[in-house]
Amino acid sequence: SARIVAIANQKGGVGKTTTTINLGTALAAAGKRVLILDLDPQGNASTGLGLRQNEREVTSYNVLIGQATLQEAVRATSIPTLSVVPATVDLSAAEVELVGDRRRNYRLRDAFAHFDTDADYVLIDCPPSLGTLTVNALTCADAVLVPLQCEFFALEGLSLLLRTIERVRRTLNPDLQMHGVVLTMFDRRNNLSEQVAADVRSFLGDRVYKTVIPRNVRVSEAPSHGQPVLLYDIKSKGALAYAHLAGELLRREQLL
Amino acid sequence: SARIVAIANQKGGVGKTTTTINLGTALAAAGKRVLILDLDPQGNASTGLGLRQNEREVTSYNVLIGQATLQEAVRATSIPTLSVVPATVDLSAAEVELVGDRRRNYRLRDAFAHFDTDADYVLIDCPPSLGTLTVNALTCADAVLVPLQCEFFALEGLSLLLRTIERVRRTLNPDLQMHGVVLTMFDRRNNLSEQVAADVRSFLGDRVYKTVIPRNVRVSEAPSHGQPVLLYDIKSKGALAYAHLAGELLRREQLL
Ligand SMILES: Nc1ncnc2c1ncn2[C@@H]1O[C@H](COP(=O)(O)OP(=O)(O)OP(=O)(O)O)[C@@H](O)[C@H]1O
Ligand SMILES: Nc1ncnc2c1ncn2[C@@H]1O[C@H](COP(=O)(O)OP(=O)(O)OP(=O)(O)O)[C@@H](O)[C@H]1O
Ligand SMILES: [Mg+2]
Ligand SMILES: [Mg+2]
Repeated sequence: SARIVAIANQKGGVGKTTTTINLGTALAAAGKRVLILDLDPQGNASTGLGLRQNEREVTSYNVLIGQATLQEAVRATSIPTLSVVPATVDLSAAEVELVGDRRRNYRLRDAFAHFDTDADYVLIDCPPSLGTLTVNALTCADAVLVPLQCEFFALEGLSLLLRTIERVRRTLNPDLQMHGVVLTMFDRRNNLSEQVAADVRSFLGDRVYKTVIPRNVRVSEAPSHGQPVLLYDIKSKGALAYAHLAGELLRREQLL
Repeated sequence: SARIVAIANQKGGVGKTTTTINLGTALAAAGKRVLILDLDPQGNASTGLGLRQNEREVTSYNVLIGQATLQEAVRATSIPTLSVVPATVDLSAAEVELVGDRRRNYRLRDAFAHFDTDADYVLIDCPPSLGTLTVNALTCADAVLVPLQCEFFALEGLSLLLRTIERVRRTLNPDLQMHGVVLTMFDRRNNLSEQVAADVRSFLGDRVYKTVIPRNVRVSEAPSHGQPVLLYDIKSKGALAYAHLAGELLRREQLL
């Protein structure tokens, strides 16, 4: 059955959505069947894959609160082997609605338990917080991939994120593995990127992916066309980097 | 008494903390007495102003759940006319802890009602969500300033944010004014920035500040030294832009 990877980091704007969309597309291009689950009320992953608001009748919110199954929520994208469970702003109500529920952290895991899919990989795009939505993703995931912007504030939040992952592994999901940290928006022209990258590598060693995603304007232009950068501009540095990332993820999968 | 301005946007990484720290410092440099209230569990504003974790005994979390007054939480910074109410990760528990409380959205407003301060301005740094913490900030604020990164995903979230501000004005805080939108991380080299800026100005007209904050590496280096960019490198483009922003804010205040 499918390998579920949560793309998580509570720091905002570090490239979670961009990594989910483009890593997902690159894995699909490498012949894998991929499902992207949008678990952010902003719905950016759904938009970046070309889904308009009126094409999101059944969403991750409906699945989380038990109104629909994952099967009913899955939609096709323009890429044949890539599908998506979309999100809308309704999702922001889930955290408060689930407060009294003793199984609130297992909702997504329970939904996957009854989901019969031919997907090889499920990638979950998380919102910028460590609340119920992200905990649900971590509780059902096999592994966590952490996009890390090469900036000081992003580095500051890393140890909190690692402690949270450890806590979820101890209390909710003993099988949760750390897939690794991916450096994003790396800018060769500035020392800060080099410094943060060196700090993270000395702190986490091999758990940092060798593939580094450069800051590349084509990456940030692609979502306004509802396309992953691999379709928008396959020759761009950003598209190339995400293709390498998919390759490295598949190699690391064999070692886990 | 003090004018309270919430710095809010649910999109992550758009420059909320950077704007709070540097606009606050520039207002202090212009002779105003400023209090910065860190309402983000990441505690980035506290860090960017040089407060170590062990200097945050009384925090915005203690104030929000009624364990301490604002007076007890205020701390000095290295800038004489700038003080701060720090935040720690404890704050992430507040949302769930306050769920049953009928006055959960007024907690901060109630705290300010009993706070005797000589500050001219209070700036509140909000987390990347529209949950209880941001709603508390909007409920006690006189005005909202919205930092907007010149990127597609940031633009997508703007109408949701404006609807939320409108809802808070109707139901919780009828005096809440829209101070305006400040374009951040503007990069002259790429079309996307120009395009987003043009879109926002045609959509919001005068509510978009004339001052645009450029992408400037000195801005992102400053927090690693625990300093605002106005102290770290006063000659940088970033520092200059924030000084202009303070001037424009004060001019707009006279018109409101
Ligand atoms: N490699 C890159 N080069 C240039 N721009 C990038 C790159 N990666 C992401 N971006 C842009 O940076 C912004 C932040 O990225 P993104 O929205 O993917 O982050 P996020 O972590 O999902 O944010 P949030 O915390 O709000 O969910 C977006 O506008 C995106 O287009
Ligand atoms: N004008 C600028 N030029 C260059 N870098 C900037 C600029 N403004 C902010 N940054 C950097 O961009 C990143 C995001 O900014 P910041 O943390 O202030 O955003 P935020 O909206 O507060 O994020 P969050 O949603 O996580 O609270 C930070 O690493 C910051 O140093
Ligand atoms: Mg995102
Ligand atoms: Mg912030």
